[in-house]
Amino acid sequence: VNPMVKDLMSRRVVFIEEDTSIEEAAKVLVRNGIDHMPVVSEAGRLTGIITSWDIAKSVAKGSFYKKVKDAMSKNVICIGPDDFVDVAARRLEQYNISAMPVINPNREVLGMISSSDLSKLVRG
Amino acid sequence: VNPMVKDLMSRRVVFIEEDTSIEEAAKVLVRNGIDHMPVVSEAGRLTGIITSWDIAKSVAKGSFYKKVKDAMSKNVICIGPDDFVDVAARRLEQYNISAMPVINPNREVLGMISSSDLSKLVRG
Ligand SMILES: C[S@@+](CC[C@H](N)C(=O)[O-])C[C@H]1O[C@@H](n2cnc3c(N)ncnc32)[C@H](O)[C@@H]1O
Ligand SMILES: C[S@@+](CC[C@H](N)C(=O)[O-])C[C@H]1O[C@@H](n2cnc3c(N)ncnc32)[C@H](O)[C@@H]1O
Repeated sequence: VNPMVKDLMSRRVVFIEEDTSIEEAAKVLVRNGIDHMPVVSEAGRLTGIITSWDIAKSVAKGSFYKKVKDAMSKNVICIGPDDFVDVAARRLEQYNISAMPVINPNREVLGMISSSDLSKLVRG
Repeated sequence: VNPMVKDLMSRRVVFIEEDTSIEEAAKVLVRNGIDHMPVVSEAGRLTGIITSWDIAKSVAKGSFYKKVKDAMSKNVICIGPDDFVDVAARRLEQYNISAMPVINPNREVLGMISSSDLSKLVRG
């Protein structure tokens, strides 16, 4: 039995707009208890991803990135809802990331899948 | 076949001392490409854990925590090297965390195990 991404993904997705300040992005991550947020433009298109690691990077650089769009990663690694979970696990490992937006062919975000979701399969 | 934690854990552990500044902790996380660090006292004892999420929390609070010991989590959830991976997966899920130090009965840190390590079992 090989589950699909859609069986495991989190459908509750918290988005953030690229013009938001880093400080506000940090507040949203903390308030929602999450580590990863897809970033959207004003038009609502997926333009990046920002994680708690990116916030740590802006702290490490001392001079804060001002906006989410300055700190986010722009080439977003994604996956489809009908992909099998082993494909998702390999993709996370290949790119050394811990979560991916789940998108349809229109690049609309249907959910998020993370290594935490995948490791639930290990719990037996 | 049920692997043990010691078969999957990362033995390369980056520690940080509790009197280090948050900014320096952020630099260490970024330089090493990691999300989690066990915190040790001057005497070398495990006293906490700090993650990129804790750094985001200090940004969210606006007024920075000054030191690692102000931002770290003090009740560290750990696991043993001979525990099975399903126990590890359940413990991560129960406490909503993504990594744990692997300790021996003397509370010495032998490695770290994360949801990223566990999701490698899903890749097939
Ligand atoms: C190399 S990872 C390691 C730390 C952590 N596991 C994480 O994923 O954030 C850190 C970088 O990967 C980026 N990243 C995370 N998920 C991504 C994704 N789905 N697509 C593209 N970049 C991603 C983050 O924006 C961050 O700059
Ligand atoms: C609720 S988790 C969610 C975010 C992320 N998955 C993580 O583990 O950092 C965030 C908090 O859990 C704490 N934490 C992470 N690993 C821990 C562990 N092994 N023992 C105790 N607290 C831990 C962090 O210090 C942070 O304050």
